[in-house]
Amino acid sequence: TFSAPLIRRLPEYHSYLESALSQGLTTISSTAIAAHLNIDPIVVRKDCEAIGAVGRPRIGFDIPNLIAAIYEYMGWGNLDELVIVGCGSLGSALIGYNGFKKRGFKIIAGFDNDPSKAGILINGVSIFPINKMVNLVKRLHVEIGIIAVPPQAAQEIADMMVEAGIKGIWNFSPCALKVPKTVIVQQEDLITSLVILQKGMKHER
Amino acid sequence: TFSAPLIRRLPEYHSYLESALSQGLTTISSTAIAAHLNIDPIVVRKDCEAIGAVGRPRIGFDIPNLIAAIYEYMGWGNLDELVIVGCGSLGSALIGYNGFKKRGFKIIAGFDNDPSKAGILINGVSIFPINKMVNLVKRLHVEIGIIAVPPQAAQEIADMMVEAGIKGIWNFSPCALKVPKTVIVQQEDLITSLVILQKGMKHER
Ligand SMILES: NC(=O)c1ccc[n+]([C@@H]2O[C@H](COP(=O)([O-])OP(=O)(O)OC[C@H]3O[C@@H](n4cnc5c(N)ncnc54)[C@H](O)[C@@H]3O)[C@@H](O)[C@H]2O)c1
Ligand SMILES: NC(=O)c1ccc[n+]([C@@H]2O[C@H](COP(=O)([O-])OP(=O)(O)OC[C@H]3O[C@@H](n4cnc5c(N)ncnc54)[C@H](O)[C@@H]3O)[C@@H](O)[C@H]2O)c1
Repeated sequence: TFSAPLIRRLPEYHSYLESALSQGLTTISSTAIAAHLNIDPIVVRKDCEAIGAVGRPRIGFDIPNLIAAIYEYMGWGNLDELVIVGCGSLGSALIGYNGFKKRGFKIIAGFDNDPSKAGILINGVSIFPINKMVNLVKRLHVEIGIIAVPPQAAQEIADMMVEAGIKGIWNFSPCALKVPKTVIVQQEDLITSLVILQKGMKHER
Repeated sequence: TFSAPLIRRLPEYHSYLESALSQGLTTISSTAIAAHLNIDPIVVRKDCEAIGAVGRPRIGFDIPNLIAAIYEYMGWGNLDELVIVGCGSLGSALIGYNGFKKRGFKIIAGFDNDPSKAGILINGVSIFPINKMVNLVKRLHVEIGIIAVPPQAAQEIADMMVEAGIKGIWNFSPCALKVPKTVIVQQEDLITSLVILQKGMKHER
């Protein structure tokens, strides 16, 4: 482990810190981290320094701050990265939309349950089978997911996204989603736009 | 002309009535219509009766009401009928979107300047070359147009739509359109939705 790059140890620190946090700990020393993960304490201290985490004597590190420093360093939780589920006509249009890239947003992966779409590229974006979604999203720490599946599949996909750690769902399916309070849903509703336009026109007449 | 069906005479009445209106007339008798269009006055009177227009003795018909009765009878100005210009990835997705049909909205024609798209069918909708748009839209009396072309072409398409008599534009191109006050624009802005979602998520953190 000593010769493995920092970037491979950080995910390990992260899962350990998450479990420490869930057990009620708020601070931790590099020595404790080293002991739990069977890593040389000097390596742990150097890693924390490398990612800009500052500990206090005898107290150690504030766990949420250390987790944030890991996120920062790994580029995780980047709100400019999105995944999309449902690569049909609307999904492909969204993947192909260059307007997103121009503003710094990037769809980094697509998922679909249609076997003929697994393994293809749409506008340079890799499409994976839906059963790979939770795992990949967890590993990539993506926080925004786009739903572009038929309405009857939308809730099931939302549940998978929540399980995968997604915190923001951009929902294009005409179906009200049930999600935990910590997850935000942006409902895209094209029909409403058209009705608003019509009403505006009737008003003009 | 006597044996031609009512439905072929009505467009003729309509253009004559429009020009009468633009000359400042507000009422007109079936006799005057008959004289101008070289049609038997009895036919004109029967036609007006057939479309539910009621005239007053010696005054004749209120022109706007007569025009409205023609619109009603012909099914013109039906706000549930739309045309779309730009049949690329977003345009095809919109044409393919069954959500519109379910709510009674119908895209009745598509237009594009890509020669390879002229004459094809997308989801049962005929695609025409863009140079046919103004004429077809005028004849069909469609009042809502969708713009799904690249932003640099959007204003030019909007101008054509206005010329064609379109009163409501649903604009998906990220480009602020200049239109007369009588035309309503519904601007669809996906980037803004994504930014709103992101802001909501940052607020949650
Ligand atoms: N097309 C549009 O312009 C438009 C506009 C507004 C809203 N919508 C909504 O967006 C959604 C998609 O519309 P579309 O026109 O692209 O439909 P579509 O049928 O072309 O695409 C749906 C895609 O989702 C995939 N899919 C279905 N169930 C899945 C599941 N359980 N897991 C993963 N993938 C799954 C399908 O294989 C398909 O590729 C619908 O809910 C529709 O109501 C579409
Ligand atoms: N794809 C999306 O999800 C998405 C989302 C939001 C906004 N938009 C906007 O919608 C528009 C279309 O996006 P797209 O991804 O479908 O692009 P696209 O390049 O796939 O499609 C554009 C279509 O417009 C046609 N066209 C270009 N100039 C024309 C002209 N003068 N007259 C008639 N047709 C013309 C092209 O031949 C092409 O078929 C763009 O303005 C884009 O910014 C797209």
